[in-house]
Amino acid sequence: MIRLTGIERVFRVGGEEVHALRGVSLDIAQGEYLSIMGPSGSGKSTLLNVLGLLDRPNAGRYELNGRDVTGLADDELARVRREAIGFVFQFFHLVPRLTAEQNIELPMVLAGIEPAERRRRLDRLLAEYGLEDRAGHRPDQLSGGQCQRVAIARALSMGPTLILADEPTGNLDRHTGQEVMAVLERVHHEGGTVAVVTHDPEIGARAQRRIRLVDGEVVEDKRSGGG
Amino acid sequence: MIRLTGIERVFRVGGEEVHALRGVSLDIAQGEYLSIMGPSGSGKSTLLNVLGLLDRPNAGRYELNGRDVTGLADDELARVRREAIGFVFQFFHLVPRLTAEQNIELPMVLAGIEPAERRRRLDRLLAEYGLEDRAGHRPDQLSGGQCQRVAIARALSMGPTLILADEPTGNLDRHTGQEVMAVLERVHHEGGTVAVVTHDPEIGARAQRRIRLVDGEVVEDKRSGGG
Ligand SMILES: Nc1ncnc2c1ncn2[C@@H]1O[C@H](COP(=O)(O)OP(=O)(O)OP(=O)(O)O)[C@@H](O)[C@H]1O
Ligand SMILES: Nc1ncnc2c1ncn2[C@@H]1O[C@H](COP(=O)(O)OP(=O)(O)OP(=O)(O)O)[C@@H](O)[C@H]1O
Ligand SMILES: [Mg+2]
Ligand SMILES: [Mg+2]
Repeated sequence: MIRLTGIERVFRVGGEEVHALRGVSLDIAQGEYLSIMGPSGSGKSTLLNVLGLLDRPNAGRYELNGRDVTGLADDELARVRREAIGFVFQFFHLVPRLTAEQNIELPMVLAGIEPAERRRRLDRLLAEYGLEDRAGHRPDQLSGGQCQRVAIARALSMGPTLILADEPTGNLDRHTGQEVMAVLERVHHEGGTVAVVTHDPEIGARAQRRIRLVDGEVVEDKRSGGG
Repeated sequence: MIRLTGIERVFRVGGEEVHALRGVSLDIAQGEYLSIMGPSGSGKSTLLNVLGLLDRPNAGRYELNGRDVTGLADDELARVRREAIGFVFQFFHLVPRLTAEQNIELPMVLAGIEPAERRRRLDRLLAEYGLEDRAGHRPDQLSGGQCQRVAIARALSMGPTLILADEPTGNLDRHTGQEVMAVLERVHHEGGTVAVVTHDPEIGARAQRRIRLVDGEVVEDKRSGGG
């Protein structure tokens, strides 16, 4: 489903270069559930952004479902992203002027989903994430963990088959974090492909396949039995 | 050093009320090291904001070093905050236009610290937090965990005796998180008062005193031996 070959991502700051990803090659099959761990600054968010078509590599190739997406124009990338990928950002990127409910609903509105169907999905997502009595709050009227749950619900509202989640439990207590992972894992049980960046070894260990990044390189790629 | 008596904090959203803190009473002595844990949405950030003079209670009293600070005017609150309290925000609140180094330096510039002394403290903080080769990066050119470390370094740059840290290791791998806690604990060893909000039980267990909030109330307040 996903094939990365020799991905390089170099940032330039002032006169210097930061090699955030160094020759990363990775195959991810449809239906896999993997975690990505590694030290702060090792390139995890950068890798997820490349996978999510939010950032372009400086070198290397990205094939998504057999199609080379490396060279696509911005509007085409945006279309593929909207239709196929649910992305949970490390710092949420919620729309400040919209309520929790409106934020979750936004991808569905953009996709032209009917109001009655949007309402059905919203009710289910708000209940699943314990956000029912915060639906009308804007992000600045929510706790950190409530914002995180809104970001996750938004990523799932279009029922995408590829979920990319950057630290989805970072601001959640253990119990709420387990609930969130249960929902993401249900997407996996239903056939979806799920990649989770996490600093929490307990969360990382839940995945079938565990990738470790250090200084922009994949240094470990283990599968647990019964993959 | 800190006495909270019957603190109430009520938010109003549309027609409804959210009781974020309900009758919280708490004494914190100079030199204590405590952790505050509890479910997402239980009032931890709100409590820390009240302690940090960033938010006013709707009822109840806050005495800081014997002085009633509940009714102070905004500019006086700001002065007390600047001089006595180092605050690490759950989502950092770094200045986007400034570099990592300039962000860390900002409180010192505002306090009129001499350039040579600022440079000395900056060099020490950048080294302590592994940020030396990211000093010239702006927040959007830093990883999540690097931003978090900049926020912590900034809070410590004025050598405050009261440190309030909201989820200081939330975006850090275990190793970097331990390093950060070691620096905060050094402040404690040197006589400072440290309160850490955390979702990580391992981090919470390091404190001498552990407070648990549920639904705006203190439900647990335990001290470990040798406090
Ligand atoms: N826009 C940018 N410009 C310059 N350097 C950048 C930029 N974005 C990221 N970096 C650098 O690239 C490296 C990788 O960043 P990335 O955000 O992928 O790390 P990460 O593994 O997600 O870290 P964390 O666990 O702290 O979130 C970091 O050293 C960071 O400073
Ligand atoms: N400005 C606000 N307006 C309305 N409600 C608010 C506001 N700020 C916080 N709340 C609500 O008050 C409650 C406590 O929020 P707080 O941010 O203190 O929780 P928290 O314990 O820090 O949660 P987390 O662990 O998710 O960060 C939450 O239910 C939240 O929705
Ligand atoms: Mg990251
Ligand atoms: Mg909080």
